[in-house]
Amino acid sequence: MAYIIAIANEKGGVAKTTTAVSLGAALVEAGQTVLLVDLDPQANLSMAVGIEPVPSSKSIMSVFQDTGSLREHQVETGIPGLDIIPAAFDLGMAERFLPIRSGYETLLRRLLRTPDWKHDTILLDCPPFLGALTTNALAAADMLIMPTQAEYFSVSALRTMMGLIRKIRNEHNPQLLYRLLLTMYDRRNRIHRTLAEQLRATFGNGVLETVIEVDTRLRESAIAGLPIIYHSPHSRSALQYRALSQEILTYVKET
Amino acid sequence: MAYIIAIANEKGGVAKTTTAVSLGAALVEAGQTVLLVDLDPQANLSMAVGIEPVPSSKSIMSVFQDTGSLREHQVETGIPGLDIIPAAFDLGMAERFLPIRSGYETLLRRLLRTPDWKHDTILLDCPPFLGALTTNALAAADMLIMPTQAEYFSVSALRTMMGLIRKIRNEHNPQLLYRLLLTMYDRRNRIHRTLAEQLRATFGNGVLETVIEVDTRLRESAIAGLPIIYHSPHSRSALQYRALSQEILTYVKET
Ligand SMILES: Nc1ncnc2c1ncn2[C@@H]1O[C@H](COP(=O)(O)OP(=O)(O)OP(=O)(O)O)[C@@H](O)[C@H]1O
Ligand SMILES: Nc1ncnc2c1ncn2[C@@H]1O[C@H](COP(=O)(O)OP(=O)(O)OP(=O)(O)O)[C@@H](O)[C@H]1O
Ligand SMILES: [Mg+2]
Ligand SMILES: [Mg+2]
Repeated sequence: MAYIIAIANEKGGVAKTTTAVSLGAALVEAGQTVLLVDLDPQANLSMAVGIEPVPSSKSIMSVFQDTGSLREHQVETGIPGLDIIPAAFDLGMAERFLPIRSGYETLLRRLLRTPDWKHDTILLDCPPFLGALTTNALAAADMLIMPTQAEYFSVSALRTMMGLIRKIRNEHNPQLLYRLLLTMYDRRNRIHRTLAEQLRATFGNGVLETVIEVDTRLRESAIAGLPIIYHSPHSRSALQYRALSQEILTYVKET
Repeated sequence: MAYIIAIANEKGGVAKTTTAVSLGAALVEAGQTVLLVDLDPQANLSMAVGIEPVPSSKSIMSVFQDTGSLREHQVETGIPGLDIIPAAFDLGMAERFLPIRSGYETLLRRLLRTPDWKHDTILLDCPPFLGALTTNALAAADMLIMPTQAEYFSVSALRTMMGLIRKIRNEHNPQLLYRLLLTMYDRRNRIHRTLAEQLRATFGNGVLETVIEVDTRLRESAIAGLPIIYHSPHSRSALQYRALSQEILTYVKET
């Protein structure tokens, strides 16, 4: 069975997508096979690997409406070992019609937790909204990674995220493990240092060791539609996302 | 009638909330009375003026369910001339139940476009999701300000935003005017300079003259729960948001 990682945070712009694509590629480089799933109507994860969003009939939307199978919507990214299920143009509509179905929260869990997926790891990129798509991702996941900026609004979003984790553990996924990932960190910034210390004091080993610092190379790699380890292999962020993949592999291997 | 400005963008973390609170305070300093409306379940705008989110019965949620009036949920911020309608804890639920009502898109427009509001300007802060709340804000607004980072994912979000603007103009609000606001701009960054030039070439005077540059004082003011012009009155971002308020007043005065 694949190890499933959801990457989610209600706070916008904290590097959810950047983490999904960068970690995915770094895990492939470490010898894993990885499936990316783009659950965000913005389709940024699809763009990050140079793929356009797809029509509804060729997407997860058709699977939600029981007219297709998830496996047939898997697409190659051009990087061997890294596949993707791209976002659909109208993925936002799922927020409205999914909740009408009873048991909608575990739709993705039932689709992904089957032995037919040959990938070692599945990464789910979520939108900055705690609706049906993010709920599905948390109900399906073995681990939730919450990218977090060491800034006030981002840190305050954690309270809501912890509430959602409790609810998902109670109702659908008791084993869900969470970890915070500090992103876009600027070690020269006093607020970043202070809030990072507070997070480590509050969450202990709930905060991943690896910290991703600010690196403009990540902006360049997004434009190029290439993961950072291929676009700028020796950049600081490429090294840090490689370190993150090693840290995550210690969890994957435990299962 | 108050002049209504929606601040929206599907892209997360582009400074929608920071713009709402900073522009609101700067307009008050320029002699206007301003009502802020927090339409984001994250309740960041409420926090930015030091106010906790409110229970559903004391919020816009009760108005959406026809059991209250918007005026009674208005709260003072402690800054004379600046009032707020705070976010409710369960504002996210509105994304699910609002669309069930026919004509739900113009609920806010009908509530705000009445002569009883004594404020000169009303600012609507939106969540990073193009659902019922953002649709309501665009249908109600005289002007839409789209904070935009000069980065790839943020610029690509504009295509979707333009599609939504066309739809809202056709169906609910033909007069809706839009303007892009460059935020978190770093003039030393080559990508920022290049993408900013491309935006001005594509959108012409659809891009506001004022540019808000990166300024860590804005992070500090968020922690203090004070708008930037009160927290750091002589900072670069305070000056830039004052310049923005002057630019916006040229539109307000035209109506
Ligand atoms: N470490 C970093 N250094 C510099 N820029 C970064 C870094 N990580 C991400 N970025 C940039 O910051 C912006 C926000 O990142 P990203 O879009 O991945 O966040 P997100 O959480 O997925 O946003 P959304 O909430 O809209 O889905 C992007 O323009 C991205 O290129
Ligand atoms: N000009 C700036 N310079 C530095 N930091 C900034 C600037 N503007 C905003 N910020 C910081 O960037 C982060 C994102 O800003 P903000 O939360 O206002 O964006 P948003 O678009 O409202 O996000 P969301 O999509 O989650 O609603 C915040 O931590 C804020 O303090
Ligand atoms: Mg994203
Ligand atoms: Mg906001």
